[in-house]
Amino acid sequence: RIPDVVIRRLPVYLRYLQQLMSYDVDTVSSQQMGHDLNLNPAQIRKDLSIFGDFGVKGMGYRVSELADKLSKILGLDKEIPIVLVGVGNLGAALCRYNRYQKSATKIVGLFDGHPAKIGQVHGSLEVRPMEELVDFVRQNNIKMAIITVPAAAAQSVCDALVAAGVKAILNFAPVLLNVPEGVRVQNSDVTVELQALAYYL
Amino acid sequence: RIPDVVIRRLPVYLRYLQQLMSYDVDTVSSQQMGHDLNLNPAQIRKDLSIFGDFGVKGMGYRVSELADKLSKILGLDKEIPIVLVGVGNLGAALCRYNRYQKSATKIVGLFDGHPAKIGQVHGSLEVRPMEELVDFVRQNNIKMAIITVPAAAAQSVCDALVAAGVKAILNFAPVLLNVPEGVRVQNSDVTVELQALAYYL
Ligand SMILES: NC(=O)c1ccc[n+]([C@@H]2O[C@H](COP(=O)([O-])OP(=O)(O)OC[C@H]3O[C@@H](n4cnc5c(N)ncnc54)[C@H](O)[C@@H]3O)[C@@H](O)[C@H]2O)c1
Ligand SMILES: NC(=O)c1ccc[n+]([C@@H]2O[C@H](COP(=O)([O-])OP(=O)(O)OC[C@H]3O[C@@H](n4cnc5c(N)ncnc54)[C@H](O)[C@@H]3O)[C@@H](O)[C@H]2O)c1
Repeated sequence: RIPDVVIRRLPVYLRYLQQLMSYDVDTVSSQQMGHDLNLNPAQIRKDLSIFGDFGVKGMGYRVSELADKLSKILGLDKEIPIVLVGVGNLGAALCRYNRYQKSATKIVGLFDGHPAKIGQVHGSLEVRPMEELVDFVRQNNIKMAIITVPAAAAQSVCDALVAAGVKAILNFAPVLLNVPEGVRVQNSDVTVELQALAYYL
Repeated sequence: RIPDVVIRRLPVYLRYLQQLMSYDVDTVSSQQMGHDLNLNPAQIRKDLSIFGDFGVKGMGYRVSELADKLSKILGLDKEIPIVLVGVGNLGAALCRYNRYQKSATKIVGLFDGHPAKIGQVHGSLEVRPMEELVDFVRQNNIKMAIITVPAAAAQSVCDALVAAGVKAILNFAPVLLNVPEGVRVQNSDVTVELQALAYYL
């Protein structure tokens, strides 16, 4: 089992390599990566060596080859459809951002509990009512979801998603979600990010 | 020097302990913490032992005592004023969320480059023009900032913040910011979060 903290760094490496590719950079050293990402180069080499021997002596890593390898490791070589529940301030901003990113993780369904939101269009997606959630998740074999509803509604939304077959949830509501074995929850919280940053002041 | 990955877990422990305190829980074991946070209990014990001996044999950790200690370690025992630049979809959602959290990390100033945004009120804060940013940061001795402007504007906003004395930046724009030694940038990206989650599917 690979430590979670290593897995969390892989998309950061991937994003960086994709930025280099947009500047037509062919190779990059772990030193350069470490400097740009504010990470320890030895840590980067150690992380990547878990997955294979990608480095070329004296040249560093081949950028596009390593990016492909990381995409495969993360399972991003095929589209990962996602539903988002709670199309408020935050949900709308995340949906818009997702549209412009070229990632395999694609929001394909928007759901909300408020009648006034139903039918609103965000890019090519229309907000659907919660009654349609379970059928939509099952019919489209959705395994991942984003929760951006208020804290009080989050657990019941989570339960509905899990019952429909979702296995991975990115939760923005400030509550600890209870899920059965086999379902993974990742919490994202700007307050936690700011507090970690505060340590370095 | 304590590894960054340990520092990033401390606010997660703190948030969890605060949730326990709201349920009047006095003590908690590392087993229970590990189960609730989906973390390895041995890792939790190792992280906390870096900062002192908080555990009580057979009882676990005293919740409020440990929460106080973690707040002090992170420097949250005093208010940390923050400016946010770019009061669009995402910026507005973060500002609203920050208002409702009881954290020491407090957004005290909002800035935006679009004339139509100036004067908009978010809670008790009014959006100010970019011309006022440097004076505001200097006069209020602000050391931390959030960037939620479009990618094309992010580096120039970052430069202005650094010139005014900001030392820690939470960046949401999808670009790698260049900063001098002594300034810390933390990037937050929902795509990176989703891609890390994809690994577990
Ligand atoms: N983690 C972070 O960094 C962060 C940042 C901002 C906001 N938040 C949190 O994200 C959530 C959303 O914030 P926001 O500012 O977008 O709020 P919002 O009120 O603008 O949006 C919430 C949306 O959820 C919908 N909703 C409410 N109950 C529902 C239910 N039972 N089923 C389906 N939909 C339901 C509402 O109709 C609304 O559209 C809140 O929990 C907030 O605390 C977290
Ligand atoms: N990291 C993430 O997970 C994530 C999620 C959503 C959006 N984003 C990013 O966050 C940023 C904001 O997204 P949004 O949906 O809120 O966009 P938005 O267009 O709604 O808001 C951007 C705001 O920045 C202001 N602005 C533009 N140029 C400026 C400048 N030079 N100086 C000061 N203010 C300026 C605009 O007036 C606007 O109010 C974008 O870069 C977007 O890509 C990131």
